Amino acid sequence: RIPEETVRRLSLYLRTLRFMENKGVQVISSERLTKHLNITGAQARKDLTYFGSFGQPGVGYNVNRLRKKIEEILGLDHSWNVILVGCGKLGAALLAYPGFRRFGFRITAAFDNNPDKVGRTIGKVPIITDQKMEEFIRKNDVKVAIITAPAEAAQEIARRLAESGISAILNFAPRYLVIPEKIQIKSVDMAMELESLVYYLKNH
Amino acid sequence: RIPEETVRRLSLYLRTLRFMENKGVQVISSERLTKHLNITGAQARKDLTYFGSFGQPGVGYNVNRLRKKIEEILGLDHSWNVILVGCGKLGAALLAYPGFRRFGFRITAAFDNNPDKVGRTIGKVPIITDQKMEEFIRKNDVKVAIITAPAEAAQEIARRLAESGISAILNFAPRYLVIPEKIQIKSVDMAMELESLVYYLKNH
Ligand SMILES: NC(=O)c1ccc[n+]([C@@H]2O[C@H](COP(=O)([O-])OP(=O)(O)OC[C@H]3O[C@@H](n4cnc5c(N)ncnc54)[C@H](O)[C@@H]3O)[C@@H](O)[C@H]2O)c1
Ligand SMILES: NC(=O)c1ccc[n+]([C@@H]2O[C@H](COP(=O)([O-])OP(=O)(O)OC[C@H]3O[C@@H](n4cnc5c(N)ncnc54)[C@H](O)[C@@H]3O)[C@@H](O)[C@H]2O)c1
Repeated sequence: RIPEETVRRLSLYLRTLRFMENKGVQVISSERLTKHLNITGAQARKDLTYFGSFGQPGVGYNVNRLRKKIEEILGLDHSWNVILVGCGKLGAALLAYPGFRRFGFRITAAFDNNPDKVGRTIGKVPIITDQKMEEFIRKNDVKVAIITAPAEAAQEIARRLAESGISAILNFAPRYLVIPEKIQIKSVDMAMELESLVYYLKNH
Repeated sequence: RIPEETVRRLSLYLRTLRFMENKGVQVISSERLTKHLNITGAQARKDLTYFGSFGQPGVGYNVNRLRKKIEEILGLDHSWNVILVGCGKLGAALLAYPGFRRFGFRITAAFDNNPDKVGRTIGKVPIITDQKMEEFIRKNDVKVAIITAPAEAAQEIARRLAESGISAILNFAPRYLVIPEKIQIKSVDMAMELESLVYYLKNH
């Protein structure tokens, strides 16, 4: 399994390539690819060689071809159906965010247990009662789910998602979720992001 | 400079210790400290030895003492004044989130350039016109800022924050921000979180 840091670097290269492509740049050196990313050109060459040979020594990489290749490596050359559970303040902000679609993630339905929210749409996504969640996952072969429900509801939701065939969960609830080994899970904790920032303020 | 992964592990140990302390656990082994964290007990011992000796061989760590020590190492033994810029959907969700205060981060003011938002409060935080941002930062000696404004406004906001003495920025706008070297910056990109999840779905 390639380390998570490598996958994250590929995502960063992809963003730089897309930016360059929009500006009409055709060829790019590994130095220019990593210039703003706090990554060395040598690291980028090493990362990319792992997946095949794309660049020409002394010339650089073809921007369009490399962008497509990285999208293929990351599995972004096709779109992913995603559901979101818990349409509160954070859920609504994520439903309205166009950034997911730009990378092939289409949030196709959102679930909530509050009857006042059911039947509305946010960012063109329908809010459905959580009682229909399992049925929706199976019928639409959904593999990815985002949890933005309260911490005390998150474990039960994760259990239900795992049982209906979800294989990857992005969790925002500040709670450790116990799920089967085979399911990929990632938790985002904004307070932790601040912690890693201020640590370096104190300790240059 | 200790690697960011080590700082992130300290944050994870801190959450486990707080959870254990709430349950009345007094002493904990490194194995139990890391049980749910996908980290080995040996890694935890190595991390903690780096900062001093806290545990007793064969007995384990005193939960209360270790928790306090990690809070001190991470700089969470005192509170940090934080400001937020851009009180839209995402900004409002973060202002209402009690998780920041639990780790010593107090969002004391929020700034927006939309006159309709100025004068309201969200999560007990006043929304102030962005024209007063520099003055507020200097008067209150604020060091940390969160940017939840649109991507096209983010660079100018970052420049203004840097000039008024901010030394750490947590950025949610999907844009690479050019700021002076000495300022710590971290960008959160939710699409990237999904990318690192689905990569492993494809490539077990
Ligand atoms: N990770 C972070 O840094 C961060 C930041 C902000 C919020 N949060 C977390 O994200 C979550 C949502 O926060 P929020 O501010 O949007 O909360 P909120 O109360 O505004 O929204 C929660 C939503 O979940 C719904 N819900 C509750 N139980 C449910 C269930 N069993 N099934 C389906 N839906 C259910 C509620 O009806 C509500 O719409 C919380 O866990 C919060 O702690 C995390
Ligand atoms: N990183 C992610 O995954 C993620 C997820 C959701 C949103 N976002 C990003 O977060 C940002 C906010 O998203 P949102 O959905 O809340 O947008 P929004 O439009 O709801 O809110 C933006 C707010 O910023 C204010 N604003 C605009 N220019 C400003 C300026 N110069 N100074 C101060 N305030 C200003 C607006 O008045 C508004 O209140 C965007 O950049 C968006 O792309 C990121």
